Amino acid sequence: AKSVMILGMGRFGASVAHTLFQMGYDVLGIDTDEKVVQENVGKITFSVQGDATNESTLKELGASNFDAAVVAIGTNMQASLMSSVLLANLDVPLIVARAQDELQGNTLQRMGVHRVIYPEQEMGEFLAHSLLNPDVLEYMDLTPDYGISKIKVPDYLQDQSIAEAGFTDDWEKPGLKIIAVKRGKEITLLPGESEDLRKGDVIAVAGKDDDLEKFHTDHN
Amino acid sequence: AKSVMILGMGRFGASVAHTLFQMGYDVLGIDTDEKVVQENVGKITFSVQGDATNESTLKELGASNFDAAVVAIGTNMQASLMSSVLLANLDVPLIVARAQDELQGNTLQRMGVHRVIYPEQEMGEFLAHSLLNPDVLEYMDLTPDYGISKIKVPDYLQDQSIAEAGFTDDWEKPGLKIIAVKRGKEITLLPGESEDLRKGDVIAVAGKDDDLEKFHTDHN
Ligand SMILES: Nc1ncnc2c1ncn2[C@@H]1O[C@H](COP(=O)(O)OP(=O)(O)OP(=O)(O)O)[C@@H](O)[C@H]1O
Ligand SMILES: Nc1ncnc2c1ncn2[C@@H]1O[C@H](COP(=O)(O)OP(=O)(O)OP(=O)(O)O)[C@@H](O)[C@H]1O
Repeated sequence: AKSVMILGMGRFGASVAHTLFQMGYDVLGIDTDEKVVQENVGKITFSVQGDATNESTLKELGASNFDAAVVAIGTNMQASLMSSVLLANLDVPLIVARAQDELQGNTLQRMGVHRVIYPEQEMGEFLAHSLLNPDVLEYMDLTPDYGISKIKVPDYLQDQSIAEAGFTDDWEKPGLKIIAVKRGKEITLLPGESEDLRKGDVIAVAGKDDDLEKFHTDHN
Repeated sequence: AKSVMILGMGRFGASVAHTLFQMGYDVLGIDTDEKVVQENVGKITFSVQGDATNESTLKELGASNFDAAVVAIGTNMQASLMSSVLLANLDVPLIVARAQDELQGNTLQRMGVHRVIYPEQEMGEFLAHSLLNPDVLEYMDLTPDYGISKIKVPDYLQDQSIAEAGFTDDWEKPGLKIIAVKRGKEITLLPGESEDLRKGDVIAVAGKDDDLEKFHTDHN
C-alpha cells in the first residue's frame, strides 16, 4: 500500500491523514504537540511526536521511503519551509505543502515542493459558487459556465418525479441532466425522469450554471 | 443584484468576497484591521472598517437588507458566535459561518446559522482524494466510496479512444463511466467510448474510488 507522511496534524493535516487512512493508505502523522499525537492514535497507522524541522527525526522515520509527504504546518512559515527543504533533500517523490499566500507558495515551490495548497482561499472560492444556491452541496466546474453539481433535494420536492422536480434524463435536451441519485448508501446511475425522489436524496446533475441558478430561483 | 456581507476579511473571507464580486454580486466586507480594509478597497463593492460584534455597526451597514452574510472570523470563537447571533436577530435570510470543529459548528447552527463550513477539514479530505492521483483535478464524493472525478487526460493517452484509455460508456457495466469530455471551451455529454481523446482534454467520470485508484496505478 502507498504510504504518506503528514507533517503537522492540525485540522487540515489531520483531515488529510484520516481520509487517506480510510482510503487504505499507510499514514504516519508527526506533530510536536503531545495532545495532538494522542488524539490521532488509532485513527492513522502511526501517530508520532516529533519536530518536523529536525533532519534526524525525519531520517529515523524513514521519510525517504514514503510515496508522498504533506507539510500541513500553517502558521509557522519558517517551520513549513524548513521541513519542505528537508523532505526535498531526502528525495521524497511527492511533496505537497500548504501555504498562506502566493509569496510563501512560490518560495516553497522553488525549494522543491511539487504542489502547493491554499485551503482557506480555495474553500472561499468554492463557497462563493454554492452560497446563494444552498441546495447545492458541491460544485465542480467543467467550463466557466458549465458544471456538475451535487444537490440536496429540498424536502418539499420529495415524492415528486425527477422530471417534476425540474431535471431531465434526456441528455440531448437542454436543462439539468441527472447523473445519479444517492439514497442512504445506495447509488442509482442515470435514473429515468419518471422515478420519484425521496426526502434526503442527494442528486448529481450536469448543466449550465444559468440553469442551476434558475433551478434555485424557481425553488426559492 | 444579490448582496452579500462578509464579516472578517482574512484569507477565507476575502476569497469568498472577491469571488462573489467577480461573479457579479454586490459585496460588503467588514474587518477591524485597517490594513486589511485598505487592501480590499476596489476589490469588492465596499470595504469597511468595523467590529462585526457591534450591533449598531451591523444595523448601520444595513445587514437586514443583505441576501446573505458570511461570518468568516476563524480564530476568535466568541466573536464568531456573537456576530452570528446578531445576524440571526437581524433576520438575515442566509447566514453561513466557518467553524473550527463540530462543537463550534453545532453551537452556531443552534444560534441560527444556516450552514457551517469547515475550510481546513474539507480541503484536507479533498486533497486526500487527489494526492496520489495528480491527474484527478477535482473530486466530488457521492458516497464514502463512490464519486465523480474531473480528470486531466495524461498526454500519453491522447489519440486513444475513451475505451482504450480505460473508461466505459455503458453505465450498466462496472468501471469508470464517462459523463462528459471538455475540449477547449466545448463540452460533449455522454460521448461514445469509441471516440478519441485529445491532448488537453478534461473528462468527468463517475465511478468507485477503487476504480479511480486502479486507473491511476495502471497509468503510473
Ligand atoms: N515543527 C513542527 N513539527 C511538527 N508539528 C508542528 C511543527 N510546527 C507546528 N506543528 C503542528 O502543526 C499543526 C498545525 O499547526 P498550525 O500552527 O499550522 O495550526 P493551524 O494553522 O491552526 O492548522 P489548521 O488550520 O490545520 O488547524 C499543530 O498541531 C502543530 O502542533
Ligand atoms: N470582531 C471582528 N470584527 C471584524 N473583523 C474581525 C473581528 N475579529 C476578527 N476579525 C477579522 O477577521 C479576519 C480573520 O481573522 P482570523 O483570526 O479568523 O484569522 P484566520 O483564522 O487566519 O483567517 P483566515 O484563515 O481566513 O486567513 C481578520 O482579518 C480579522 O481582522
